[in-house]
Amino acid sequence: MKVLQEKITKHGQVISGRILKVDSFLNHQIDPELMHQIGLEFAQLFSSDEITKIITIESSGIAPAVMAGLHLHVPVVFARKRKSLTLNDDLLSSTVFSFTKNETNEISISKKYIKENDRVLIIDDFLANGEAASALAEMVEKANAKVMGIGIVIEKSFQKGANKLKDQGYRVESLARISSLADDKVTFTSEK
Amino acid sequence: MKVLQEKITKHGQVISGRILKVDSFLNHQIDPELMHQIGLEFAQLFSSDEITKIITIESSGIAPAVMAGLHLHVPVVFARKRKSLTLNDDLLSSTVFSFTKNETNEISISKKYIKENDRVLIIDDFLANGEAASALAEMVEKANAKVMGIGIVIEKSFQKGANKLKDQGYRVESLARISSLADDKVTFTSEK
Ligand SMILES: Nc1nc2c(ncn2[C@@H]2O[C@H](COP(=O)(O)OP(=O)(O)O)[C@@H](OP(=O)(O)OP(=O)(O)O)[C@H]2O)c(=O)[nH]1
Ligand SMILES: Nc1nc2c(ncn2[C@@H]2O[C@H](COP(=O)(O)OP(=O)(O)O)[C@@H](OP(=O)(O)OP(=O)(O)O)[C@H]2O)c(=O)[nH]1
Repeated sequence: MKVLQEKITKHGQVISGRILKVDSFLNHQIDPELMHQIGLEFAQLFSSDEITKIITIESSGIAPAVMAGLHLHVPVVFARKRKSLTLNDDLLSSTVFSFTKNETNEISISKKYIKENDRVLIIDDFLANGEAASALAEMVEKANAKVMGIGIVIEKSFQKGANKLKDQGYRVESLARISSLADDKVTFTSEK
Repeated sequence: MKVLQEKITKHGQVISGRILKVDSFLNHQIDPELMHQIGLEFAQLFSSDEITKIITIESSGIAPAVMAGLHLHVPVVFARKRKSLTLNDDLLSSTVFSFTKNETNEISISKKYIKENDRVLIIDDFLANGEAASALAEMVEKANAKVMGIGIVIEKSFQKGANKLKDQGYRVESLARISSLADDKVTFTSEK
């Protein structure tokens, strides 16, 4: 997605040759018009999949997901990482391992919001090791719903997440794919 | 806002006579079209205030805020409740007291994203005791920016937040105002 690549090139900051900071338009400050275009892009990629639901995870996945939901005319559910005041239903839960923190955390979605036979599009902002996306997919499977695909805003292709998800048989559509952040420089993959 | 009141009446659940659960369209599952209409409503209410920035707080404030930002053509920043991978700049911080948990927590926004003279619209999903909205307003003031108003999706008028913010001189615009949840019944305030 050209405008996204331009934003990354112009505003992205690389840290330690392996982290892309895009706090100015995606992870802290959000550019709503860009999110709207990202949502439209996901909607077009999955337009013939008869999506019935979008699933994402708090917090940075919410804006891209809700814009995709607006264009696809489907509800969006965000998995919670922590207890919330009203999330006390029967829950679907999965664990997410953090390599950085070396710890395992649980994420949850109420069973009320993923039904058997839902055709689910998973959306998230980053795809790195793929722990979060795998956990979301696992919850969809536990609900006997179908993962129609995984939409990612920024894929770090040099980490294992993309291959892991594709090896599991999922269709992964990433709007920007970064083959390297080495030397604090953003290199986009040139072909699929 | 009529369609919001209808959604609350139809899908809201009252818990213990004091909590309104709207997980089916606002706090866990999100209705994107409703969010789009909510965003438009906020944009119209603040259309002559020359808003330059919207501030909210993760997670449930993000969807309404980003839709308002889409209609007002301004960036949206969400305050973080916890450390994030890339939020390591100079921070504006404020504390939020939780009556339920009887604890104080810190929320933060990078100084990069609220500039002196920004004309800020604060948006959040619920207004109850007003701790979160007050903390967001405090951060805006610390940055020498101006709070043009506070846009709330659902105000619980029987709690002190709305009056607290108005007494501080802020303009508060709530799209649904609930005067009571007693007897597990939703009663909307009938006039301003
Ligand atoms: N900006 C940025 N973030 C990255 C990058 N690589 C991974 N992340 C984010 O870091 C978080 C994952 O951190 P950990 O759970 O500690 O996992 P990890 O060490 O195994 O990568 C996720 O944030 P999250 O759960 O999505 O957090 P939130 O922003 O939704 O709150 C993920 O999106 C990167 O290059 N740049
Ligand atoms: N559904 C619902 N929520 C209510 C109601 N009253 C307050 N809240 C939410 O509860 C959270 C505040 O809880 P606490 O920090 O424990 O504060 P409190 O006990 O002083 O109210 C906030 O969620 P938050 O920080 O916005 O969480 P998040 O959803 O953004 O993650 C607030 O929006 C209500 O009647 N219904």
